[in-house]
Amino acid sequence: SIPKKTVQRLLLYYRSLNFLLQQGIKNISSKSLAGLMEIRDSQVRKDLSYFGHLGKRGAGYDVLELRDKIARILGIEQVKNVCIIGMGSLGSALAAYKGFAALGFKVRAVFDNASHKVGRKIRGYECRPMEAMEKIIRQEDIEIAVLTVPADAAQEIAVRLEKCGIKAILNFAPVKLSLSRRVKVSNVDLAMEIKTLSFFIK
Amino acid sequence: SIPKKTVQRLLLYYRSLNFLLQQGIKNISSKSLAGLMEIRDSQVRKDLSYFGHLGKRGAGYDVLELRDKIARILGIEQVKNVCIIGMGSLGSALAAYKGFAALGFKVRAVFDNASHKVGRKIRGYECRPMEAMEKIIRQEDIEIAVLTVPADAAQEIAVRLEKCGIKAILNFAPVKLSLSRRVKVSNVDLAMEIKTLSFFIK
Ligand SMILES: NC(=O)c1ccc[n+]([C@@H]2O[C@H](COP(=O)([O-])OP(=O)(O)OC[C@H]3O[C@@H](n4cnc5c(N)ncnc54)[C@H](O)[C@@H]3O)[C@@H](O)[C@H]2O)c1
Ligand SMILES: NC(=O)c1ccc[n+]([C@@H]2O[C@H](COP(=O)([O-])OP(=O)(O)OC[C@H]3O[C@@H](n4cnc5c(N)ncnc54)[C@H](O)[C@@H]3O)[C@@H](O)[C@H]2O)c1
Repeated sequence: SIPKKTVQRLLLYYRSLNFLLQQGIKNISSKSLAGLMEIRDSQVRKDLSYFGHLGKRGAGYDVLELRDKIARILGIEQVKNVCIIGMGSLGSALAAYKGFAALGFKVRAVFDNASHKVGRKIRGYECRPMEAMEKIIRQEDIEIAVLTVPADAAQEIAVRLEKCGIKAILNFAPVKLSLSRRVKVSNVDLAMEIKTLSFFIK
Repeated sequence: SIPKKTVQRLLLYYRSLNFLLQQGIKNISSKSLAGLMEIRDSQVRKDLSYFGHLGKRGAGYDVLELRDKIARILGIEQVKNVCIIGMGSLGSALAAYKGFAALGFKVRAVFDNASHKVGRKIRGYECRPMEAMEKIIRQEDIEIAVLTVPADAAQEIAVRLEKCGIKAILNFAPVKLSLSRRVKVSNVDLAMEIKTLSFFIK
């Protein structure tokens, strides 16, 4: 199976190759691609080897062909349905973010438990009550939930999401979610990011 | 030097130990601490070995003593001055986030180049013009800049930040910043997070 770090780099390859196409560059060696991304040449070859032989030895890569191949591997064209739970400051900023739609993520529904928010439009989405969450996730075939609720509410909601068959959760609450392996969880802990960053500037 | 992954886990130890203190637990073995955090027992011992011998063999760790030791290592008490550049949806959500202040990060100034934002209060902070950025960073002794501007504006601002002596940048724009090693950069790429997450739910 493919390491998570390799998958993360694939998106960087995809962006770099798009940048090269905009510059009108048709062909590139693994060495130059590595230079552009500031990673080692051997890393480029190792990453791409997971996906079959993509370049010709000594002739480098065809930029358009490599970009399209990576787009297929990443499923750039695929649309994945997403919902956002907790339409506070972070949830509503994420709802407004065009970068998700550009990668094929379509926000299909947003939820909150605050009575003054439910039934109103936030960032163009009608805010739905938490009681309707399970029904709407099934109806809209939603695979990914973005969790932007307070830390003390996150676990209980995550268990409900698991029960209604959600496939993955992008969790912003600073708590570890305890769920079965059936649900993929990715935690984004912004407080940890800034704390780690500051640790190294002693 | 200490691996970044270990530093990130330190914050998780800090949170877990606080949780134990709230539950009134005074002592814990590395095995139970590992269980609480869902990591291997050997990882706990390895992480804590970077910081000297913290527990007594066979007697486990004193929860309060370990928490305070980790707080000192992380510099939880230290206040670090932060500024936010780009007060759009994400920047203003981050400005409002109480989780940063709880870890000693104080937002000292916020900046934007939109004339209808400059001079007005956003989330309680007076939005300052970009022309004043260098002066205010020096005046307020700001060490960390949070960059929440569009991708095409990020590099130019990052170079200005480097020139005025910023120590670290938490970058949310989906571009790689080219700076000297003097500035520590941490990239949070939310589009990459969700794309990587969805890759594994094929
Ligand atoms: N704002 C940020 O920049 C930021 C940064 C890092 C992490 N976070 C984390 O993201 C989460 C959201 O932060 P925020 O700043 O947007 O908070 P917020 O208070 O602005 O928003 C939280 C939202 O969740 C809703 N909510 C509360 N309990 C709920 C429940 N049981 N079910 C459904 N909805 C519920 C509230 O009504 C509110 O709209 C928090 O866990 C926070 O720690 C936020
Ligand atoms: N909104 C999100 O949830 C989200 C998620 C992931 C990544 N991002 C990234 O974070 C950044 C900000 O996103 P956003 O959604 O808040 O965008 P936004 O358009 O709401 O905010 C951008 C802000 O930057 C200001 N700005 C533009 N050019 C500037 C310049 N040269 N100098 C100073 N200020 C300038 C604008 O006036 C605006 O206030 C983008 O790079 C985006 O890709 C946002």
